[in-house]
Amino acid sequence: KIPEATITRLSVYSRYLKDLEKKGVVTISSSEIAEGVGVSSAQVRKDLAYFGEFGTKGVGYNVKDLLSYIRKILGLNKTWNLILIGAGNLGSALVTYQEFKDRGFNIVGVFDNDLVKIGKQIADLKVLPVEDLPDIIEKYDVRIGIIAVPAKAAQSVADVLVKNGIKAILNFAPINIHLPKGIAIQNVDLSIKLEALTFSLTASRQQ
Amino acid sequence: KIPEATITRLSVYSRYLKDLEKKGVVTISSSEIAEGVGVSSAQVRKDLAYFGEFGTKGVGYNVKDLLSYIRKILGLNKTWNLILIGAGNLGSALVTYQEFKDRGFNIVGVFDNDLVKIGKQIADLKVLPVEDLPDIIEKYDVRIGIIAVPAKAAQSVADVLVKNGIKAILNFAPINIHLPKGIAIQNVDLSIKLEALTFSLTASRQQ
Ligand SMILES: NC(=O)c1ccc[n+]([C@@H]2O[C@H](COP(=O)([O-])OP(=O)(O)OC[C@H]3O[C@@H](n4cnc5c(N)ncnc54)[C@H](O)[C@@H]3O)[C@@H](O)[C@H]2O)c1
Ligand SMILES: NC(=O)c1ccc[n+]([C@@H]2O[C@H](COP(=O)([O-])OP(=O)(O)OC[C@H]3O[C@@H](n4cnc5c(N)ncnc54)[C@H](O)[C@@H]3O)[C@@H](O)[C@H]2O)c1
Repeated sequence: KIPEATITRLSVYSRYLKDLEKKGVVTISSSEIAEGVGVSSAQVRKDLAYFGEFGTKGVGYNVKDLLSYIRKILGLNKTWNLILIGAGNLGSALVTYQEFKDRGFNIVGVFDNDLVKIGKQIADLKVLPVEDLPDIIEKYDVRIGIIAVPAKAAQSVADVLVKNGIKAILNFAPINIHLPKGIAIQNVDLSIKLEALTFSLTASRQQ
Repeated sequence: KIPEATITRLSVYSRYLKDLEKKGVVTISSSEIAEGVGVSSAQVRKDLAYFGEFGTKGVGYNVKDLLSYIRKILGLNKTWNLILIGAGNLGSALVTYQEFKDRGFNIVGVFDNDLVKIGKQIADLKVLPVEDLPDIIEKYDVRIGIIAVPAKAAQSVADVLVKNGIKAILNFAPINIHLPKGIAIQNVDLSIKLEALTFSLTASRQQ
């Protein structure tokens, strides 16, 4: 099983390689990648070794080939249709998030169960009732769902998503969602990010 | 230097221990913590070892004491005042994010440079002009800033924050911000989270 940290670093390597490709760099070594992203060259080689032998000893990697290979591993050589549940403050912001579109992630439907929100226009989408989920999932071959509902609703929403064929969830609700085996989940916990900052502030104060 | 992954796991351990404390659990072993959060017990012991010797061999840790100790390390035994720059879609959502308040993170000021946004009411805050930053930072002893402006504005906003005494930044803009040594930063990259999901979807399809 490939460590999650390796997959995260693959995303980071791909962004760095994309930058290099734009600048016209043709070849790169693992130590140059390492320096570019801030990890050890041993880590870079270890991460890439999970996926096969590429690059030439003493020469390095071809930037275009390595980038294309990493993007293939991450499933980024295609666009993905997503649905979002919870047309509230966070959900409305996510619908407008340009970076998702730039990277091939298209939110094709946003859903809510509040009559006040249903029918409301958010960017180029109209908020739909949760009842319309199965149709949209089928019409757009959706496999990824974003959960932006309150914590107390998150588990039931996840159950509905899984029942309707969603295989991967990005969850913003501050709760651990229980899922059947084989359903991928990524939780976004902004407080953990802030705690990493307060750790730094506390640690430096004690020096 | 303590690995970032260790600090993130400390946050995860503290949430698990808080849950146990609520349930009235008094003592816990590293393998029980490990099982509770999904890492190896060796990892738990390794993480805690950075911070000293606690717990009793063969007996385990006292839940209350360990929780209190970890919270102290993370700087969570106090409240923190934060400011937020960028009263747009994301910024407005973040101002209302209850989980921050529940964990002792208070957004005391939200700023923008758009005349249309300045003076607007968002929850219990009025959007202020960026010129008011120094006063608010001083008045509330603010050391953490949240950047929720577009990528092209993020570096200059970071420079203003640092110039005015901010020591730690939570950045949502999809750009690498350059900072002086000693300023802590945490970047939120939601696309990386989605790529971890598309990796799972792609990997499982290839089996
Ligand atoms: N606001 C933020 O910046 C922020 C940041 C990180 C995480 N979160 C989390 O994201 C979630 C949403 O936060 P928010 O600030 O947008 O809250 P919100 O109350 O503004 O929005 C929640 C929306 O979900 C809808 N909803 C509730 N139950 C539903 C259900 N069963 N089916 C479909 N829709 C349902 C509500 O009608 C509402 O429109 C919360 O769990 C919050 O903790 C919010
Ligand atoms: N929308 C999302 O869900 C989301 C998610 C993750 C990250 N982000 C990132 O967060 C940032 C904000 O996204 P958004 O959707 O809220 O955009 P937005 O355009 O709605 O908001 C940006 C706000 O920043 C203000 N601003 C611009 N330059 C400024 C400056 N120099 N000083 C002070 N204020 C300034 C603008 O006036 C505007 O109100 C972007 O970098 C975006 O990529 C957004």
